[in-house]
Amino acid sequence: MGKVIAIANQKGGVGKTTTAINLSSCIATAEVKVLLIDFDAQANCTSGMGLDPANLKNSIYEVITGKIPIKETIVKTSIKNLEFIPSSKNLAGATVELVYLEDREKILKRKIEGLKNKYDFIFIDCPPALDLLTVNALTASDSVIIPVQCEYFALEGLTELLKTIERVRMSLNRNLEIEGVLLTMYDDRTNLSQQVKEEIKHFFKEKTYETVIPRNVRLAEAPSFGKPIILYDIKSKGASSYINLAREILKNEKEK
Amino acid sequence: MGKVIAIANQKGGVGKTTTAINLSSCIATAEVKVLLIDFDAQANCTSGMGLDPANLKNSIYEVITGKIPIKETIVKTSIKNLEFIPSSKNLAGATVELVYLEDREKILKRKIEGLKNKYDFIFIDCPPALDLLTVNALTASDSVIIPVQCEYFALEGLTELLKTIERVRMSLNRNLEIEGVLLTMYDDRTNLSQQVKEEIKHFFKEKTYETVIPRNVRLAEAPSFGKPIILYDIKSKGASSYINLAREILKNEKEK
Ligand SMILES: Nc1ncnc2c1ncn2[C@@H]1O[C@H](COP(=O)(O)OP(=O)(O)OP(=O)(O)O)[C@@H](O)[C@H]1O
Ligand SMILES: Nc1ncnc2c1ncn2[C@@H]1O[C@H](COP(=O)(O)OP(=O)(O)OP(=O)(O)O)[C@@H](O)[C@H]1O
Ligand SMILES: [Mg+2]
Ligand SMILES: [Mg+2]
Repeated sequence: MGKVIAIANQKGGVGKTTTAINLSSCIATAEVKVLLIDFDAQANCTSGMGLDPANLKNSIYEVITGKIPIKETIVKTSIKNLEFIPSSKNLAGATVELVYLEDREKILKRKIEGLKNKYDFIFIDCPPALDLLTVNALTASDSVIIPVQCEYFALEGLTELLKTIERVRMSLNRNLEIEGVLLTMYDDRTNLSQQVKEEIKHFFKEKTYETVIPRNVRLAEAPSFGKPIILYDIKSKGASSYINLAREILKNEKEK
Repeated sequence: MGKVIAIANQKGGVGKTTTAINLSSCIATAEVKVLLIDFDAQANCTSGMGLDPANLKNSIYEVITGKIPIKETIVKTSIKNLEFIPSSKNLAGATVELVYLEDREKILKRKIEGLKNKYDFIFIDCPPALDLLTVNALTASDSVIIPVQCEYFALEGLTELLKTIERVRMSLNRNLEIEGVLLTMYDDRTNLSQQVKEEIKHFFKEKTYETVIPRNVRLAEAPSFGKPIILYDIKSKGASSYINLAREILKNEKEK
């Protein structure tokens, strides 16, 4: 059914990559075909999936600069129904390289069009910026998942993100919706986490996922082994929370 | 003595802004004149200092696009010897606006030249990117403090950051040095924090600050009140760690 979902938030370190890797792996274990695209020049998603970004010649950068067809960049992963397109640090130059192309916001959309009938879900991990790359991801997507770290600066950044989503909806992608808002790194011992959670629920109401991702060191350890959490430590709270999130999203999908 | 120090790391959420606000405030309490510049379009430093970025017309953006002189943007703060130049979200457009100017990497350097005799330290908070803004900050600086969150992705990003520092040193700023590497959000209950600390000490040796900033929720709460930690909760571990860091840096400065 080819649903494209961007995982976006311009605030740094809120759990975009951790969500991209772990949500896509959990959804793939539900016998659903998933593609994960690393769209950040820092390529954390790529190393978190066990690849070495330094030595990659077939990445999403070569695709959006027209050097190779997208199909040549897709790799299998250690999870049966999950395939992956890596990034490379060269992507950092793309914002400047592409800024004069006509329809420069629609490049990614055009490139993934031909893949949508091959996958049930395509997830896109975005960089901490509201730049041309993130706008490409939002233009290419049916919806966006917004991870929000349970702290003040992450809350504050939402205004700009929502304005950007609105602008993309107005002029580039009429169908763009918010898939959901995901509270991450929730620390149930602090009032701050509780306050941010209440503020998010108050503003986003039912768009706020029931599932809240707790702070769990296993989630921070897994990428150093190049593994999603379900292969690194399936018994951890980190694993069960992303499994629950996958269930919640698949259930939302059925009910539509 | 006008020492300019950039606080940089392209990895998101590693504590650049928290360090910028709190280190500059602690240094200012040592009867030393300090200027803090917010150089990130997300303007977390600006709101963490109690200002509202949405309503600012005199920001560093207007300075680097030549609209107003830098002296018109400097504001006093609740800390006696600390002055501040705010950012605004318009800075997001600067990377594209300035990309065709000659000496585009040296704009910030030229703009702050006239301020160096007015302050002992000038700190620059950088965005989570190795883009034209961060390169401007590195070109304008005598040295750079690198906050490193005690987790895998932050460690991995150091290679690219060090290459960028080297490139700036080679072609734009021969004097650029690493002031120090600061371990942040250290969680002494986890092996991961300990492993990252050992790796950093092994690689950076004496450039690694003795002071390690622990994970302390007070540091995350303070910005929601627009206050540096020493005005929000001076008894907290967050406050004492940044006070110790300020002492360490001032002592290093005396010994040079
Ligand atoms: N629930 C969690 N518990 C503990 N650590 C976490 C959790 N989620 C993410 N982390 C860790 O926090 C750091 C930031 O997470 P992550 O890199 O996923 O955020 P990001 O939004 O992708 O960052 P960036 O903006 O730099 O792309 C990483 O070191 C990650 O391993
Ligand atoms: N030592 C600490 N203990 C607890 N929370 C912290 C600590 N340092 C920073 N934080 C919180 O962690 C989050 C990330 O920190 P901060 O915004 O300073 O990082 P940053 O590197 O400036 O991020 P960005 O890349 O988005 O600019 C913030 O919510 C901040 O309040
Ligand atoms: Mg990321
Ligand atoms: Mg910051």
